[in-house]
Amino acid sequence: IENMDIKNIKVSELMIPAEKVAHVQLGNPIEHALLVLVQSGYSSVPVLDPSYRFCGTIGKTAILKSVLGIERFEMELLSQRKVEEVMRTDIPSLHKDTDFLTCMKTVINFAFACVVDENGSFEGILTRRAILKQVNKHMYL
Amino acid sequence: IENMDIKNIKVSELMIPAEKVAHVQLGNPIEHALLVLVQSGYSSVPVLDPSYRFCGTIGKTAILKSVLGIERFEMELLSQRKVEEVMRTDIPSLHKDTDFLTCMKTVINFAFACVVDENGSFEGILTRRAILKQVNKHMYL
Ligand SMILES: Nc1ncnc2c1ncn2[C@@H]1O[C@@H]2COP(=O)(O)O[C@H]3[C@@H](O)[C@H](n4cnc5c(N)ncnc54)O[C@@H]3COP(=O)(O)O[C@H]2[C@H]1O
Ligand SMILES: Nc1ncnc2c1ncn2[C@@H]1O[C@@H]2COP(=O)(O)O[C@H]3[C@@H](O)[C@H](n4cnc5c(N)ncnc54)O[C@@H]3COP(=O)(O)O[C@H]2[C@H]1O
Repeated sequence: IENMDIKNIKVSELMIPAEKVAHVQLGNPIEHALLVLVQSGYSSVPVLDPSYRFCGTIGKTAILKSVLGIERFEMELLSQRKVEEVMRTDIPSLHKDTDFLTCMKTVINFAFACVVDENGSFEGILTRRAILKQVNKHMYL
Repeated sequence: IENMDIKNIKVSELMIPAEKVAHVQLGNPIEHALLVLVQSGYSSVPVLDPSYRFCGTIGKTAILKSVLGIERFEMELLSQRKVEEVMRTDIPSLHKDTDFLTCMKTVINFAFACVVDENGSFEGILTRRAILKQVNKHMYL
């Protein structure tokens, strides 16, 4: 019976809005991205273009893999490379009106999905934690 | 009605067994831990003692934070520090017979929980992905 409520929850009610999402800009060196990731504590964050459109995501693994040499991590290369050379572009995007079940399926294989409008403008992120909190609320077992 | 099935699923059916879990050993330098994390691609993995008891978890953020100096990441310090100086010990542990609802509540705030027996011996990990796959299977909306 409680499933009827969960079916009607929308992305907009669950997402972390853009202003609260740590991100980096296209064109930033990966050195800046790594600082943002270490200081925020997040393993991966969105990459946005100058008009705040969603472009991809960047994470510590990809950054460190890109500078891992035969002998050591070549950290001097961090200032030379840009986020677009290293970012992932396979993170799913969702529209704000997407239904709950589609959202849940989306986060099975991704820790978060990006919320964008019809123009690709970044509106926020939908995290696994937000989905799990709702499922927990609605599961009376 | 389908909730009746989900209630009976046990940790043992959902967890990734110990032999498939990337981990590091107590006493390892964090340089080795960082290599394991970058090469496996995982953001955080368990730390085990020589008798395979679960001790904590170690992740890239904690490692990089520990070597972040005023000017740069001081990577030469990585070989000098041990995982126990940097690991987290607040990751929840679950027993193999724990019920599904408790498991789900546990991963609301943690990407994974460690499965241990009565002696603290490491048996595997219970991930958010495993929980979300089951919820998705059992939610016919
Ligand atoms: N500062 C903090 N305080 C309390 N708990 C924290 C935390 N940082 C991480 N966590 C916990 O660890 C989980 C995994 O974080 P991770 O950074 O790997 O993976 C995160 C990160 O890549 C991204 N993310 C979450 N919040 C973000 C934000 N405000 N800005 C940018 N990216 C964010 O979404 C992924 C999934 O987030 P989710 O919340 O489901 O799951 C988070 C959350 O439960
Ligand atoms: N090599 C890979 N292939 C395909 N997908 C991958 C992947 N590496 C990561 N992912 C995806 O990214 C999610 C977050 O991974 P993360 O490494 O931050 O966080 C992981 C990692 O810290 C740990 N973990 C998962 N599997 C592990 C393993 N075999 N050994 C050690 N730690 C593991 O549990 C956390 C949650 O894992 P979960 O599966 O729920 O969620 C994973 C999974 O959906």
